[in-house]
Amino acid sequence: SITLKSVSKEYRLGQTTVHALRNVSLEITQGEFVALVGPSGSGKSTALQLMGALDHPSSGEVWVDDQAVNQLNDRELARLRRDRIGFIFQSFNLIPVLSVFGNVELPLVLKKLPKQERQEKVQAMLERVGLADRAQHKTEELSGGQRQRVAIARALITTPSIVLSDEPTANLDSKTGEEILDLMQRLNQQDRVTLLFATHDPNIVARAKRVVSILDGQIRDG
Amino acid sequence: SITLKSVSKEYRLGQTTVHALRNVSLEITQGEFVALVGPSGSGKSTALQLMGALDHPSSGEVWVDDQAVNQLNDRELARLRRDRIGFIFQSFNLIPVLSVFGNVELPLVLKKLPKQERQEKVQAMLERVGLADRAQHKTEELSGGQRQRVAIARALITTPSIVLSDEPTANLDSKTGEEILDLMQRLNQQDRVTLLFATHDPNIVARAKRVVSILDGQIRDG
Ligand SMILES: Nc1ncnc2c1ncn2[C@@H]1O[C@H](COP(=O)(O)OP(=O)(O)OP(=O)(O)O)[C@@H](O)[C@H]1O
Ligand SMILES: Nc1ncnc2c1ncn2[C@@H]1O[C@H](COP(=O)(O)OP(=O)(O)OP(=O)(O)O)[C@@H](O)[C@H]1O
Ligand SMILES: [Mg+2]
Ligand SMILES: [Mg+2]
Repeated sequence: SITLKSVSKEYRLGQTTVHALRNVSLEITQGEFVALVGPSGSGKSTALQLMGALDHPSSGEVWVDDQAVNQLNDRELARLRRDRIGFIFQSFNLIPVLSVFGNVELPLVLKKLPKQERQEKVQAMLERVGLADRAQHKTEELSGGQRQRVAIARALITTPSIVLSDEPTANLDSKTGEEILDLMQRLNQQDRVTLLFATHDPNIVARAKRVVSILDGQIRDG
Repeated sequence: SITLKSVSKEYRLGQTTVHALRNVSLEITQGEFVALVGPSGSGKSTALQLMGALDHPSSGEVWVDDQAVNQLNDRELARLRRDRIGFIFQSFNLIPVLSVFGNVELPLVLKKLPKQERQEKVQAMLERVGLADRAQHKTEELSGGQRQRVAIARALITTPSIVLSDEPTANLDSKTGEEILDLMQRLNQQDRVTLLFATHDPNIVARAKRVVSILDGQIRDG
């Protein structure tokens, strides 16, 4: 499970303070399929980044599986991000100097999997997202939707038990998007992988078992 | 008008050749509102970049208003991109060292508009896309949809007669997307601005007067 307990997040910029999240409490239990929806700038990406332990709240606590994230040491934090949580970024965050294959392989290299096993897993994943014929290309040589699929493949390659997806279908046509959603929904139904999507996509909202609304940094319904 | 005449575009990468566009002919006449749709990787962004004179075809010709783009000298080409065409990039291409205001102002600086006039135009445009309170922020301090709106504002600030938009609503919730589309549709209806969208968004397709399909680099219907 992932829980935000009375979490606030502020960004201070010169004289202004942006209240990205205001006293947000939200619990996602293991195996849930949740869509987080709300207007542009309402706090979705910020909420996901805190839940993925990629940033700290200004106040309140983040808990992952009954562990307070702020109590974890660096090694435990790294293991959490590397093994338990897969994160799909809204702006992809791919590594330009690596190929498609290299980008998707990287989490497995960090886990010290042997080369043969990495090869098989990456090959299988690239086929699943329709990019097997692009394995050797650099990410700048891809279309927007192809880059998005590299980001998705990389997040899923470690078979995480929680997948936090920030607008994963924004750059995909509906058919490709449906294929990606089928793939992720199967993980939820067969392996009880927890899925949390920050999204504007009605197809994701329709498939989700629960929809949480956010507005101006506050949860409206949960 | 913008016309592709038997245009092909190949990318050569080591041993592979990617045929991004294959013998594409497409004419968009002044004042049209066209949606270009097709699967991820089918050639939409490539087609738009050629029409915006941001890249050269491998073969065939691009014409803008009865002028062959490959016949223009550098000064004429710069004037075309600066004055006639507004381009909204799929990955925004904002300038990180400039503020929101600075990014939107830049095309007016290049046109040598006086400071007072730039100030008024940028302020009005930022209000129209809902970012007036973010004028002084750097673009890395914005949400994905806020950055997208900066890219939109920058493309429209020079009141171009042709707007080429690559997935302009991908990161926007439906309400914000509708507001942007209302704004652009008004330009088309009142000022006969030509609108060409590469898009997966059904809301844009519904509003467009003509829908062109592309698949594997070839136009299916025009
Ligand atoms: N610089 C490049 N080098 C090599 N191949 C490229 C390059 N840019 C694009 N391509 C390839 O050309 C094809 C068309 O790309 P394009 O970006 O036009 O697709 P698209 O229709 O815009 O896709 P999407 O909907 O995913 O944005 C794709 O297969 C892509 O991988
Ligand atoms: N690094 C930052 N510095 C300052 N403000 C920030 C920063 N990152 C985000 N913000 C602000 O915090 C608020 C929430 O941003 P967030 O990215 O979470 O929104 P979002 O719901 O994901 O929006 P979108 O749908 O446009 O992606 C926004 O108003 C944004 O401008
Ligand atoms: Mg976001
Ligand atoms: Mg594209």
